[in-house]
Amino acid sequence: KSKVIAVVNQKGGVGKTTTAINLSAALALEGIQTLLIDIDPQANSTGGLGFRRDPELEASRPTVYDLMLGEKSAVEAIIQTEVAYLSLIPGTRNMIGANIELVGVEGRETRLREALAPIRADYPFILLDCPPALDLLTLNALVAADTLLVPMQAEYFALEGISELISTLERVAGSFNPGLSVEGVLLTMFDDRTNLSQAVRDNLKGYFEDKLFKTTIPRNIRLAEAPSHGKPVLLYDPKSRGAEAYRDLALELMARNGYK
Amino acid sequence: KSKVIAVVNQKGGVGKTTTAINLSAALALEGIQTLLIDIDPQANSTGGLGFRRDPELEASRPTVYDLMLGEKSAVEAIIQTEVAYLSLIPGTRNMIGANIELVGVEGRETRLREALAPIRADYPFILLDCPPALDLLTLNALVAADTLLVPMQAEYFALEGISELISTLERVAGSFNPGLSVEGVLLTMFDDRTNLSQAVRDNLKGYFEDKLFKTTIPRNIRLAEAPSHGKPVLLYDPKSRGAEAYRDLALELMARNGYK
Ligand SMILES: Nc1ncnc2c1ncn2[C@@H]1O[C@H](COP(=O)(O)OP(=O)(O)OP(=O)(O)O)[C@@H](O)[C@H]1O
Ligand SMILES: Nc1ncnc2c1ncn2[C@@H]1O[C@H](COP(=O)(O)OP(=O)(O)OP(=O)(O)O)[C@@H](O)[C@H]1O
Ligand SMILES: [Mg+2]
Ligand SMILES: [Mg+2]
Repeated sequence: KSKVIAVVNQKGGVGKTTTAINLSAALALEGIQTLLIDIDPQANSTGGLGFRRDPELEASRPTVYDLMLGEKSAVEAIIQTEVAYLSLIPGTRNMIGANIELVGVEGRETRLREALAPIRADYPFILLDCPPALDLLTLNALVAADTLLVPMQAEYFALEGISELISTLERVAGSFNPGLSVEGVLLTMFDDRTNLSQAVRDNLKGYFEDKLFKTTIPRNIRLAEAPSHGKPVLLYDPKSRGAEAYRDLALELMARNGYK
Repeated sequence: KSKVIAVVNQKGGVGKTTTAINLSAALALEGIQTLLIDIDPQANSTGGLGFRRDPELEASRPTVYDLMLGEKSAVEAIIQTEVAYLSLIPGTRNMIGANIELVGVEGRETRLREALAPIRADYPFILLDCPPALDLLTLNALVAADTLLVPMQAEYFALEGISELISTLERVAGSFNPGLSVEGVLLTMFDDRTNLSQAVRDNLKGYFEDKLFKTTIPRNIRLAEAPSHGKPVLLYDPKSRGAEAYRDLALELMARNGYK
């Protein structure tokens, strides 16, 4: 049993990377082999797990871009993180060119899915951290994924973007990936004391119903500090509200998928 | 005298749209003719100023995409907002296709600059709200712009993205727009009580020196509420800390450019 989950939302700064890093770490700390793949040219999941930007190192280390260009296999690109059971395929800023370089290439949408096929069975969960765009990189992630996990801030602009996300999901399911569905929608940086948050949450509940995770992630400074130490919050400050919330999320995801 | 300023940062959710809407409104309320152009396919500047998504209306209203495809002139696309002296060229979700459709087109980088040339002289300030990417849309904005205004959150991932932004700026200045420079770097959602914010601010000061605006924008819920009412915060809640901060920013920008 193996599931590929794309952490996706074209709205920027909603907590995609924070969720990808900390949910995958929480799953790994429950003893589940987990692979995180950094599809964003910002490579924040890579930096947030301690693999600092280093031009020389980057030149020698295969990245997800090498997979998409067919120059390296997934097995060659996988690296072990500081967390047992958590592996990473790093991203690179060079992927900024992917949208232009891959446009004319045969099978440009299915490159990632093909590259992951040989290793899928080794990981019960594979998470894909996507860029804030509905571009060719995100399209590759949606074609490779079984489900989408959509982090959302409970703010006005989040509501404006829902219809695009859903229509992109339907288009991808229609032409490339018929089984693609929503794993869940996750409220991030959530402060249930404000009227705005409550109004947006009620709106999302109406839209997504039981797809809305019961777990919400509160705004917690330890989540913003952890990446500067190159660690998931569960290693940086395991007793923080941020760590507790991502542990709860992992347990909820596991329960939805028949683990434990 | 006319200045085109691109509000840009590939990092998502740092306050580009919030700055584009509220700074342009604050300049307009000082009696300066200001034009805001929404280059982001999310079209949040358009929605945040009250022009709700409406497929029928969108089909009949020219957008910045029509300008880039050469099908409409800037004069035809300009609409008046609720704020005197503030005009808008709306964005559209259809621009998501721009990165693919414009790739093979002649002069794809200079489309926006050419479209704005006839109207530049009518507006002392023209602000461009950019998507969270260094793609062809942002490239068009950088080629059309005189300067960049870079909103930044004082958090770890913001530091990771600086070097890309600067190297992109240098590349654009080298090949398309020799005069392009940094207008300023703006700290947004800034809370000077946390160690992280102070550490990142000191880091940015060392990097940008006097380009760092003295004005910082505090985290203020009224800024997040205002777009759901379709108004800039200066109309929604003129006495809020968010409104005061953007008014201060407008005065600082004006002083730097010889106004008043
Ligand atoms: N629950 C939280 N509490 C406090 N800070 C948070 C929380 N979640 C994320 N952050 C911080 O907010 C900022 C945005 O989060 P993050 O970078 O994970 O979003 P993203 O969706 O991946 O952004 P992008 O669209 O640029 O990829 C980061 O500086 C992060 O550290
Ligand atoms: N100073 C502030 N205080 C409180 N909330 C803010 C502030 N600035 C922005 N916000 C809120 O934070 C969220 C992100 O801001 P905004 O959408 O302006 O960023 P952006 O950089 O334009 O995002 P994108 O990368 O998606 O274009 C929005 O919901 C906005 O309302
Ligand atoms: Mg991210
Ligand atoms: Mg924006």
